[in-house]
Amino acid sequence: LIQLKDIYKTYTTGAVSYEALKGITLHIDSGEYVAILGPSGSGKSTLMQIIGCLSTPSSGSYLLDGKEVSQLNRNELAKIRNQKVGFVFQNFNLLAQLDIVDNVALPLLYRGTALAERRRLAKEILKKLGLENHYKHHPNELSGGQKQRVAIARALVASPEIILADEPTGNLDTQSGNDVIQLFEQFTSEGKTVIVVTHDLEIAKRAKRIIHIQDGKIAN
Amino acid sequence: LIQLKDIYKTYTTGAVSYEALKGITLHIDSGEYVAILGPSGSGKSTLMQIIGCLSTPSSGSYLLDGKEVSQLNRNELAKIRNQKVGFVFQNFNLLAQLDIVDNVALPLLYRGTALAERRRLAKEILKKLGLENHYKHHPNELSGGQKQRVAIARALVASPEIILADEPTGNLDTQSGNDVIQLFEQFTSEGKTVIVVTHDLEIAKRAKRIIHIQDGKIAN
Ligand SMILES: Nc1ncnc2c1ncn2[C@@H]1O[C@H](COP(=O)(O)OP(=O)(O)OP(=O)(O)O)[C@@H](O)[C@H]1O
Ligand SMILES: Nc1ncnc2c1ncn2[C@@H]1O[C@H](COP(=O)(O)OP(=O)(O)OP(=O)(O)O)[C@@H](O)[C@H]1O
Ligand SMILES: [Mg+2]
Ligand SMILES: [Mg+2]
Repeated sequence: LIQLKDIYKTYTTGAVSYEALKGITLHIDSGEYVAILGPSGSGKSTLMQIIGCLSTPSSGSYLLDGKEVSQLNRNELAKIRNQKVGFVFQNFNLLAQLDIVDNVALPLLYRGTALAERRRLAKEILKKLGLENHYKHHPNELSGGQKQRVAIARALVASPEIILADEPTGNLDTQSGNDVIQLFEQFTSEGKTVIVVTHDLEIAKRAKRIIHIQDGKIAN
Repeated sequence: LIQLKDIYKTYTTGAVSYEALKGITLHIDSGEYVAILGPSGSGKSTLMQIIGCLSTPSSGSYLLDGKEVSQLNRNELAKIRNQKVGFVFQNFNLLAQLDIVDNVALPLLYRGTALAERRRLAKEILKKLGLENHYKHHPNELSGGQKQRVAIARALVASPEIILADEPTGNLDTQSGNDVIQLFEQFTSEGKTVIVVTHDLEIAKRAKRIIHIQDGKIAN
């Protein structure tokens, strides 16, 4: 499903260039549950953004479901992303002006789902994450872990083929973290692909496969 | 040093009131290293904001160094906060328009430290947290864990009496997390008070005392 070959990503700030990914080659099949581990600054979020079609590599090839996506423009990437990917961001990226039900319903809006059905599905996934008492709240009225769970709900609500979660349990107590991982395991049993970046070894151990990133490369 | 008595905190959203803290009584001496544990949404950040003079309780008394601070206005609170408290926020609260050295130097600006000395001290603490290659970067050019370390550096740079850290290692790998806790332990050995909210039991175990919060109360 996901085939990365020789992926490089360079960030340029003014005159300075920084090579965040230095030749990543990686295959992930559909239905796999993969954990990505590595030190702070090693390139994990950068890799996730390329896999999730949020950014393009500086060089290298990315075949997603057999289609070369590394050279697509922003609109083409957005189309693929909205169809196939659910993304839990490390910094949540929730919209302050919407209540949490509308925040979570956004991916369904992009897919053309009708209003009543969008809100119904959004409430359903929020309830699974323990947030049914907070439907009317806006993100700034929630605790850190509650915001994180809203971000997770949004990534799952449209039942996407690929779920990418960047540090999804960093703000959660052990019980809430386990509830989240159980949801991910349920999705893989339905044939979806789940890729989780985590610093938590307990979470990583539950994945079927662990990939180690160090200094922009896959370590062995 | 810190004496909370019957602290209540209610949030009101439109017509709905939510009691986040329900009668907290707590004493913390100077030089103590305390961990606060509890489920997501249980009131930990709310409690930290009251201890750190960022917000006032709805009722109850707070004696900080013998002085009643629960009824102070915003300017009086800010004065005490700038003198005594270093705060690591759960969502970092960094300023996008400043490079990380200026971000970290802010508490010294409030204390009237001269420019060259501010930047020198800021670089020194950033180096201890492994960020010397990123002095010229702005927060949006950093990884999640790098941002978290900048937030920690800012809380420590003015060597405040009280360090409050709300989930300081959620985005950090085990090694970086240990470096941070070592810095906190060094500060307590110098007589400072450190209070850490964490979901990580490994971090909590290294504190001298653990306080459990559940549903806005101290649990036993
Ligand atoms: N501005 C607000 N308006 C309304 N309710 C709020 C507001 N801020 C926090 N709350 C509620 O108060 C409760 C406690 O929030 P708090 O942020 O203290 O929790 P926490 O223990 O830090 O959680 P976490 O571990 O998820 O960070 C939560 O249920 C939250 O929804
Ligand atoms: N916009 C940017 N401009 C310049 N450098 C960047 C930018 N974004 C990220 N970087 C750098 O690229 C490297 C990798 O960043 P990335 O966010 O992928 O790390 P990470 O493995 O997710 O780290 P963490 O565990 O701390 O979240 C870091 O050293 C970071 O400073
Ligand atoms: Mg990251
Ligand atoms: Mg909190």
